[in-house]
Amino acid sequence: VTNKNCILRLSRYKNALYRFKTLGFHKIFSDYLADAVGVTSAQVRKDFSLFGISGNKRGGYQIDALIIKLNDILGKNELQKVIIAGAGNLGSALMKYKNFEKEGIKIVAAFDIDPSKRNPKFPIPVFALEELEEFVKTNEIKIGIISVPDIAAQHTLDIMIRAGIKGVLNFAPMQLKNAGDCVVNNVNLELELENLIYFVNAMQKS
Amino acid sequence: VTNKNCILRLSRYKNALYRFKTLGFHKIFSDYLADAVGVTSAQVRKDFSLFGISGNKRGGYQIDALIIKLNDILGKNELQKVIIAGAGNLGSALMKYKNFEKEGIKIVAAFDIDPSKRNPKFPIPVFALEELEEFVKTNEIKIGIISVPDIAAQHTLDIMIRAGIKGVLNFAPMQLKNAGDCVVNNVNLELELENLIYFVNAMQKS
Ligand SMILES: NC(=O)c1ccc[n+]([C@@H]2O[C@H](COP(=O)([O-])OP(=O)(O)OC[C@H]3O[C@@H](n4cnc5c(N)ncnc54)[C@H](O)[C@@H]3O)[C@@H](O)[C@H]2O)c1
Ligand SMILES: NC(=O)c1ccc[n+]([C@@H]2O[C@H](COP(=O)([O-])OP(=O)(O)OC[C@H]3O[C@@H](n4cnc5c(N)ncnc54)[C@H](O)[C@@H]3O)[C@@H](O)[C@H]2O)c1
Repeated sequence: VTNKNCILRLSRYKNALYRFKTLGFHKIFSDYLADAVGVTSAQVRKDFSLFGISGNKRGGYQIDALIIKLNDILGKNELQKVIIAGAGNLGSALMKYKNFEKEGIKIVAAFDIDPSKRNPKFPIPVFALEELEEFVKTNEIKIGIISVPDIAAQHTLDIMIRAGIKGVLNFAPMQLKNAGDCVVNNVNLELELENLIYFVNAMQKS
Repeated sequence: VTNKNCILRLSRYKNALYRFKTLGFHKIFSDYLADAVGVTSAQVRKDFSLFGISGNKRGGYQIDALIIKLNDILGKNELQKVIIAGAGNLGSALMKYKNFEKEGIKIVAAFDIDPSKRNPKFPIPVFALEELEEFVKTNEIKIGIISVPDIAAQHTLDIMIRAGIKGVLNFAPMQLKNAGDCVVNNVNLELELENLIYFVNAMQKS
């Protein structure tokens, strides 16, 4: 499956199933799951059939079995080691976030050009940018996060790709030119707010 | 226009136009703009025609005129006042971000239940949650950001809607039930990483 939105929905189904489980549910119908995620029950069934997941018309889906299946598809059974470039305001908020580890995502090192940010030990070590390539190769890291200023973002991506990084989450508010087979997902918080403002204004006017 | 992706593209065109301007360009063809944003030139022309923007086949588009038009459509000409609930790691990174103001977005106050976070003055004042409703009504704030823990997110949204907030950017990793005519955009950083991991693993396997 190559559709990003479909995979995002699988993650949402998984998170909703955990919440139903804490509420004491053992089985679930696609309508309940659809409501919890904000899609139609037909969409739930369509997504599941793409991955060979079927329920029983009368009893619905077994929650435990579904969680195991979704965790397998999403690669949650292995710990994913991640590095981050830029240990500034946003980078350090991401480094302090405890829920990533519960999701099997562990930021193992950060890299920054500012010597005052370097720190070999404190929960996550912060190294010099020059050490990124060796660290990624030695520890076989596949995922990187970019939280450097926009002017440094393209250069940082090039370093990550050369080091062997295969997937990057980019927070710098610009479109990066991607060489080779590295997947780049962008989160642009300025655009998210601008987009929200447009729709609020459009609604006020109509 | 009600398509979120179309408005996101308008923001991207605007940002790319500013970059071309700093490089000394005065006019631009749709192909260059398309390349810079990572879409086709047909998409650029289609988006522009939706908003009555036309270029001249031989000379392309006047960059200054385009910027003025896009800023008008995106509501950039007025300062947008924003409040934020939750002044923790993520909330404080957003509060410190200087580029929002360059984009005409100003976080004017934060609200938190933790008394140790309260601060009436420091660049952005942090008030008690109980003061949110009165602050939003007195200052006619339309936009809110939610960066509280997920268990408190729904309650926070309800308070914002009652206060008169019309658009919310939600960072809590859960689907919020929205009453009334408030627009809620979600940014779920856990899902973004999970999504990236899926595609990196899928590529490694194939
Ligand atoms: N903070 C936010 O809320 C926010 C919001 C929207 C977008 N962003 C984007 O996220 C990125 C990070 O923002 P921030 O607020 O954390 O900025 P920041 O200035 O606080 O942090 C940037 C860090 O990157 C380091 N750095 C600079 N050049 C580098 C390089 N070549 N290699 C490695 N490290 C380098 C700096 O030393 C600094 O520690 C920026 O691109 C910004 O536009 C942040
Ligand atoms: N930090 C990250 O990188 C990151 C990543 C992914 C998701 N998130 C999400 O963003 C949100 C904020 O994360 P964080 O890391 O800043 O957490 P945090 O614990 O550092 O901050 C949360 C803040 O919210 C305050 N708070 C708690 N309940 C509140 C309420 N009812 N009303 C107002 N304030 C309240 C707390 O006092 C605290 O200051 C969470 O939902 C989290 O899941 C954060």
